[in-house]
Amino acid sequence: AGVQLGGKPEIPGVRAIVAVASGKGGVGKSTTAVNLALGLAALGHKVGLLDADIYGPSVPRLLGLSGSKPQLIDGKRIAPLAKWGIVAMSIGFMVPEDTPTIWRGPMVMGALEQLLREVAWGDLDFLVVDMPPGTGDAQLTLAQRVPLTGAVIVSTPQDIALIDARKGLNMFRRVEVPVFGIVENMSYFLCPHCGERSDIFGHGGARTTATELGCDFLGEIPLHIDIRESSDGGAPIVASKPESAEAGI
Amino acid sequence: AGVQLGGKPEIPGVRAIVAVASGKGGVGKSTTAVNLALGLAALGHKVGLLDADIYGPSVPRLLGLSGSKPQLIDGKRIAPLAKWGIVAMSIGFMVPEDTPTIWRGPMVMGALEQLLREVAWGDLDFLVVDMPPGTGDAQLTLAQRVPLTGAVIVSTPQDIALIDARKGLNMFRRVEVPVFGIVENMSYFLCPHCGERSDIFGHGGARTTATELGCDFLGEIPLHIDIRESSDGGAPIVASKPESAEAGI
Ligand SMILES: Nc1ncnc2c1ncn2[C@@H]1O[C@H](COP(=O)(O)OP(=O)(O)O)[C@@H](O)[C@H]1O
Ligand SMILES: Nc1ncnc2c1ncn2[C@@H]1O[C@H](COP(=O)(O)OP(=O)(O)O)[C@@H](O)[C@H]1O
Ligand SMILES: [Zn+2]
Repeated sequence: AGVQLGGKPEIPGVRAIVAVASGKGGVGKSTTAVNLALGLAALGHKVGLLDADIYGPSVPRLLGLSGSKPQLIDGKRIAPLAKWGIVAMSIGFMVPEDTPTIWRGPMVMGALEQLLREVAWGDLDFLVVDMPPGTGDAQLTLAQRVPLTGAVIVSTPQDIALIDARKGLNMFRRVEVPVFGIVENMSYFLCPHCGERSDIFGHGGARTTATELGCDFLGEIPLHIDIRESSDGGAPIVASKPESAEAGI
Repeated sequence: AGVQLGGKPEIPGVRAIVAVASGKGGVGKSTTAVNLALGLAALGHKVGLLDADIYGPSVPRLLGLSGSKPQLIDGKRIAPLAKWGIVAMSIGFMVPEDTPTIWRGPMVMGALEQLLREVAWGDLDFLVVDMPPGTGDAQLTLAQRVPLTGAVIVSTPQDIALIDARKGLNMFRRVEVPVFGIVENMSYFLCPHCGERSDIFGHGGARTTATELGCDFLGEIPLHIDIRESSDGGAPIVASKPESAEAGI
């Protein structure tokens, strides 16, 4: 049997589990989780991706797998879906897109436990978990029940997003999950016409917050049309610099 | 007593209630709700703003009222806070910022009913309600229990945001609340250096969706540094063209 981390049974064959979290929705958490998983795979690691965002599971679309139905192996275990060199599973495959999931806490937790423990993940170096946005009960329960190795927090540069990112960081600290660091997404925009830079959502706040909270700053991802086009089109762009910084975890 | 709309008692003194909703978080729903309220007030209407976003009440910050405590009148009714020519109330004033609210559905609904019916709104032409993002149970319950005159849906131009906007529209139609139309926020970006335009999040999707779904298109709000700076700084910019289009409701 796997080593028990404070009462959270390990997942056999999975060496490290990394949560990707954010305080607020719409900061690019899922896009970053997908690119982190692909970045780690590009370095030669065996990688899985679990979409635990119960409010808006977007991994199926980001990988170009919308509407796919996972298969059962020997009637019990669930086979993850393979694409772009990783294996993936999402609560979006289990619950029809138009079913509201918000209040059904106990039911949702059951489904997430199933995704975690009943999927035939096989041997993985990393399992990246795309967490639900926010710092409420659902996130806390997940952080307590999943044997996380560490967490990456995604924020945009605005003060309001950083307030939420701090809450997320404090939540992980409360359940003794190490935080690898903060990524600043939509950090600046380089005009494709004249090359000048605009800090539409501000700039540099995440680096300052990381220093204040004593954790690493994992890099900046610019606001870029290609990131939006590729991620929404289901062919993820493995965004350059920060992914390699993160991939070095 | 006020006229009952399908079992939802009216709020005495309030002529029209407009919900501002979005499918996904981070599209600028709260910023738009605040600007709509200020836009309506600038046209001479008496306007209130109710922040019902239980997941991330941001109206206190957007109005520069963070940390304010509402006062009780004659020990029972709650006095709304007045600023920028409107009166406002937020669930953020009632629940400390760091209390997770996600699973406590019944408790939250009780608090929202209190905000709706026990606040001394006085005589208002419009009460603008900033709804929680998403199309789950909380949104549905609110749409059923609040005597809404109509709803405005905020979306960004990306396909994924529009899929959610459609869900929101369908939800309002299910509970027979008229939808005034869709606003496209972050619709394009004009480079402050060279004046050229970039459609970072795409462009025009909301107009097409509005036509397909048979509802009005209320206008485009550009991605603009001033909107972010002013709204996050607590001094809302009454964003130009579309607000007047909406304000004409
Ligand atoms: N750096 C970026 N540049 C441009 N668009 C981005 C970037 N990061 C995310 N996006 C876009 O922003 C939207 C929200 O991203 P998503 O990953 O769904 O956010 P979250 O998971 O935080 O809600 C998507 O349309 C995505 O393509
Ligand atoms: N048109 C815009 N241009 C620039 N920034 C914007 C615009 N609309 C919203 N924002 C910024 O985007 C962030 C999210 O907006 P918010 O209104 O909180 O979204 P939501 O209520 O949908 O979560 C805020 O920092 C806000 O200032
Ligand atoms: Zn330019």
